[in-house]
Amino acid sequence: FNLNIMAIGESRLGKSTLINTLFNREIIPKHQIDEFDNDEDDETEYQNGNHDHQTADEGDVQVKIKSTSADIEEDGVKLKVSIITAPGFGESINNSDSWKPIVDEINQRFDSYLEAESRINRTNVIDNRIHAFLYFIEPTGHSLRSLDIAIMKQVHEKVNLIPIIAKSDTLTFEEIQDFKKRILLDIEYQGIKIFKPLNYEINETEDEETLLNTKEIISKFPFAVVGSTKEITLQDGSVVRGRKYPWGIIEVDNEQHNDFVKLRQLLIRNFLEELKDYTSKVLYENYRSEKLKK
Amino acid sequence: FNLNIMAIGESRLGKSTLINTLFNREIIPKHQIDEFDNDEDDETEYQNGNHDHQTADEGDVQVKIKSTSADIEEDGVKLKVSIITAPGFGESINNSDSWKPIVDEINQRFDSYLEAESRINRTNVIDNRIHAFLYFIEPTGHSLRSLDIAIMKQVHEKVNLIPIIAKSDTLTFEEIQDFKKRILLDIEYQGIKIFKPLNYEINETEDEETLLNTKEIISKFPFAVVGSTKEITLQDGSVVRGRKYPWGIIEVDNEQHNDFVKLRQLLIRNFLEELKDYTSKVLYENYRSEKLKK
Ligand SMILES: Nc1nc2c(ncn2[C@@H]2O[C@H](COP(=O)(O)OP(=O)(O)O)[C@@H](O)[C@H]2O)c(=O)[nH]1
Ligand SMILES: Nc1nc2c(ncn2[C@@H]2O[C@H](COP(=O)(O)OP(=O)(O)O)[C@@H](O)[C@H]2O)c(=O)[nH]1
Repeated sequence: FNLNIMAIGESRLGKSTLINTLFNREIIPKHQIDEFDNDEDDETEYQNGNHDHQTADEGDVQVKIKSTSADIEEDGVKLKVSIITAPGFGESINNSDSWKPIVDEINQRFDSYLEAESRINRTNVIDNRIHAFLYFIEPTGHSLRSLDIAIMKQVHEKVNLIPIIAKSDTLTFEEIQDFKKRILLDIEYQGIKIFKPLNYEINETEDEETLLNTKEIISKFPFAVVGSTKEITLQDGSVVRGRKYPWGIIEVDNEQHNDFVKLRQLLIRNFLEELKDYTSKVLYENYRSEKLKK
Repeated sequence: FNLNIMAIGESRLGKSTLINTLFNREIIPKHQIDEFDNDEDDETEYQNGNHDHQTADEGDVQVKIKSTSADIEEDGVKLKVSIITAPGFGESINNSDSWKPIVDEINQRFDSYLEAESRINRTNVIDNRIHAFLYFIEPTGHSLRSLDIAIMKQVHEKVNLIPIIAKSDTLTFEEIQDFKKRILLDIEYQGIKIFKPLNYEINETEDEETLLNTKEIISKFPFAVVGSTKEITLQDGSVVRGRKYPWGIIEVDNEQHNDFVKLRQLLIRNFLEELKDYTSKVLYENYRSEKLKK
């Protein structure tokens, strides 16, 4: 049972922390991936250029694609989770082609599935296609940025796009409500399609409770999340995952503090089947027919 | 008594909020400047392009220079404060020339002073030169970005450069300490000169207390600040300026919560003279001799 998740956004938006928090495992080693590469690139850049004029090339950080896998057990179900990231995305002074390696990766995975499917013996086709694309939005509190819109438009018809507001503890409750409204307006204006559960299986009779739960999940889009694997002991003695500030402790699993619980429900608990089905029956089929037409 | 401050950094880093907090006045109307321009540009961009391919030009936001003035009274001294901002800086997909309009503005102000000084009647030369350049660093918690380094290298020999960590309530106490260390290492590695009080007037005998106070201010570089003009009533009935979160209230004027008080001391209370002196006697003179050589 494969689950392939792309986690994309500028550096330091808490992507690896959130992934590790979602699965309660250190899937992505903290700082090892990004830290090592960035320092290496930076060092060479600085050594090569002691230029007085900063050219576009000097501030250019290459976008790499990295994949990390882990075996997870969720509710008795064994999952092989792969997390695909793109360190370097959005890091340059000129980010015009930042999205290309990411789109190439999505296409490549479709291509290898297409190729595997068309073999005579296809009993063991491994599904490496991207089932969910988590896009991390910087918590500016204003609206989507040009780069956000650019990449979301490039991928929304190839993947289940789930935009989330990263590090939402930067924003007060009111700021989050305003930000969510503006983001949804931007998304609509730009014609960007985001993943909505029960869109695809709208004819299956779901019980009342599930439908309400799903409505509640959708009402929180885009999720404003906080991630942390640190355990903190509260005044009442309970231990929670959270971030400790001099003025208070934000708790990851507290739905009054952020939408982490909802994201986990969407991504892992309630809609895993739907994410995979939509990928194989709609997104992949569209890609396949587009490709075979040419 | 003129004080001209440039406040530069990406959009939504809390620049206008911080300025208004520093002077306890709504000098920069919240959201009016940025909101209006960005929406206008965005609308035209979207209408012009329903392009399927996002070109570098589409994601390009122009950098404008804006100036707002206010008459302030500080400790019985009347100040005419001008705040110069650059909406659009860092907002494009391609930011290669983002810094040019800002450097041009600094140069233009030196040029008009040079020109005014060389007239026969120069009793009323108005000092519009930039006395302090507040550079807002995004609270990634990692290190400086390419764009940060690029612009700081472009301006550090023309202005008193004061880098600050914006929205520092995103970071825990430990994260702030690490971040400050890394930023100072980056600054040193890159040969970037930042403003240090008593560098210039090092021979004047300062009393012991002032020296200690100055040492303490310098030890907090780069300041990690939070801004807010909102007044909140605490449990004990006291009213503070701060930001209210479901998990706690961060107080702007509380030195346990952030370095706002130190920034205010540096910029307005204790070193106003030094900022202006260093500008006129060192930075301006360097510019002038460079210019007259050519
Ligand atoms: N304020 C805040 N900081 C976070 C959050 N999640 C992670 N961080 C911090 O942000 C920094 C970068 O996190 P990391 O997961 O390495 O980011 P990545 O580069 O996107 O993978 C670390 O110092 C984290 O502790 C969050 O939800 N809120
Ligand atoms: N977390 C946090 N948010 C802030 C802080 N200062 C301002 N903000 C919020 O950030 C948003 C943008 O602030 P603004 O001053 O307009 O940013 P500017 O575009 O850089 O001038 C507003 O919603 C502010 O309330 C701060 O210190 N911490």
